[in-house]
Amino acid sequence: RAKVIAFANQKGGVAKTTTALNLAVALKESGHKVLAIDMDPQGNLTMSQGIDPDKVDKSMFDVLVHEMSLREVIAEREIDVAVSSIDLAGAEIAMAAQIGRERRLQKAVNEIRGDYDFICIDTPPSLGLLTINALTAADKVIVPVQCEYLSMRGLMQLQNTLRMIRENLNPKVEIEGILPTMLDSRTVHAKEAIEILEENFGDLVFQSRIKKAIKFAEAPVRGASVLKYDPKGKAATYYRDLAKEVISHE
Amino acid sequence: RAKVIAFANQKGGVAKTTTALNLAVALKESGHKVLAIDMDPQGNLTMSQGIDPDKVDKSMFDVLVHEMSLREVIAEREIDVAVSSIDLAGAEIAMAAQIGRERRLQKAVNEIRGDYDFICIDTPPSLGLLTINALTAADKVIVPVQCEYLSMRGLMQLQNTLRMIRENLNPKVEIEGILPTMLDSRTVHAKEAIEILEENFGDLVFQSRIKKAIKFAEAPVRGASVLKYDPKGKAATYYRDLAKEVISHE
Ligand SMILES: Nc1ncnc2c1ncn2[C@@H]1O[C@H](COP(=O)(O)OP(=O)(O)OP(=O)(O)O)[C@@H](O)[C@H]1O
Ligand SMILES: Nc1ncnc2c1ncn2[C@@H]1O[C@H](COP(=O)(O)OP(=O)(O)OP(=O)(O)O)[C@@H](O)[C@H]1O
Ligand SMILES: [Mg+2]
Ligand SMILES: [Mg+2]
Repeated sequence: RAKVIAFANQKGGVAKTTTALNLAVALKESGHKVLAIDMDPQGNLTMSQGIDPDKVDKSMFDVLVHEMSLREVIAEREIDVAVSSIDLAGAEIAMAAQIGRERRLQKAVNEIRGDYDFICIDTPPSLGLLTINALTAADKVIVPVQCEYLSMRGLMQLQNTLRMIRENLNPKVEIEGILPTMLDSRTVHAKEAIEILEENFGDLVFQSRIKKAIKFAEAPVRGASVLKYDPKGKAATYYRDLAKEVISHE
Repeated sequence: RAKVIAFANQKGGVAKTTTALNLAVALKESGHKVLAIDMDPQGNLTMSQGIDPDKVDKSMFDVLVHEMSLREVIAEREIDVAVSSIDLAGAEIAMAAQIGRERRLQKAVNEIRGDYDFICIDTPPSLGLLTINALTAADKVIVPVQCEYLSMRGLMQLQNTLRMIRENLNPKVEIEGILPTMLDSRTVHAKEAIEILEENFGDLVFQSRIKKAIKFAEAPVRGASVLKYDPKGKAATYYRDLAKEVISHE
């Protein structure tokens, strides 16, 4: 039975998509069967594997609104990817009146959990119905945090939302870890931010750190993870280390 | 009568808040009366002026859902700020069934337009009801874009949304300009991104460029714009130049 991990933080641009993709590929590289699910209407995870979200004919929209099986929207790339499309932006309104709308993804995921060891779910930068579906379907949550003041403030809101999910929808969902991303370790601002993280969240903060590297911005242009785009580079190592840490938690 | 400018891009972390705040302060510095409205439930604009969104008793939530006057939620800081709070995350659901829910902000802004020369509206990283309200109330839209592949792809979605707003809600709303932000001009990736922007959008791309500077991350910690935090620094100059360019469009 797969371990389901959601990547969530309502703050925008903190490397949710970059982390979901590169960790998924690193887990695959170490021999696991891995599925990545794109729950963001922007479709950045889908694009990052070379698929045009505007050209797919079935997507996560159909899984959530028309109860299509996840298997029908999976494209095989470096990992299996359940693709997104712009229709997904309309899913919140289409599901607004449906009974059990928060559990749509959980139902779809439970049907195929036997096929994988890890399922990684990328979410949009909001705490709306799409992210609530992901947190309800997940066992664990990885919270990427940019080491800057504005991005740290959102963590309290996220913790409050997780508490609500635990009380009403998914009693077992927990934070797997808080991941410092886009780290420019030369600046005092980043060092101070990490100290604050560790003071407030202690062991919840991963040992792994993802430093700033331009390869992360270049790789999506070629529809590749950094592990494929620059396999011997530092950027790939950061996510291989994270994969080792996640596997050690098993 | 104030010129109303919305700052929008559903891609997260592209400097929407940083641009809305620092341009507003630069316009104030050159002698204009300026109001900034925080339409993001994260409340980053509110925080960036030293106000705790969790402690305000009235906010944009009350303006949208209870038709309170904007004047009641304005705090005077470097500029006037109409504050946000976490309640705003519930505004979309609270307004879902209301008639004219897309025009709530437009109505509130029209009541006070006479008091200001510029009104700057910060939006969350999504194309939901809060951002639709901002685009309906606006005369112009400034689109901050990080000079990276993933952030460029979202521009087509944004243009489609703007076309829908023009056809149904606000025939006059136009793009004031596309602003390259967080620019690290040493990388080839950024240079290529700007070339693509200028090829696709021509004159819509501002001459001004906002380069990467750690001062942008430091200033919000002190509840200040970069113009106040580091008045003689480069970071402040980027936004003073942008203000000149926006004023020259008048
Ligand atoms: N460690 C890193 N170093 C440098 N750039 C990075 C790093 N991680 C991600 N990036 C780049 O930063 C940008 C934001 O990352 P990404 O899109 O993964 O964030 P996100 O949280 O998924 O954004 P959104 O909130 O819009 O979904 C992207 O252009 C990505 O290529
Ligand atoms: N030119 C810049 N150079 C370096 N850092 C910057 C620059 N502009 C903004 N930042 C920092 O980058 C982060 C993202 O900026 P900001 O929060 O303004 O983006 P946003 O688009 O408003 O994000 P969201 O989508 O979450 O609303 C912030 O920590 C900010 O301090
Ligand atoms: Mg993303
Ligand atoms: Mg913002």
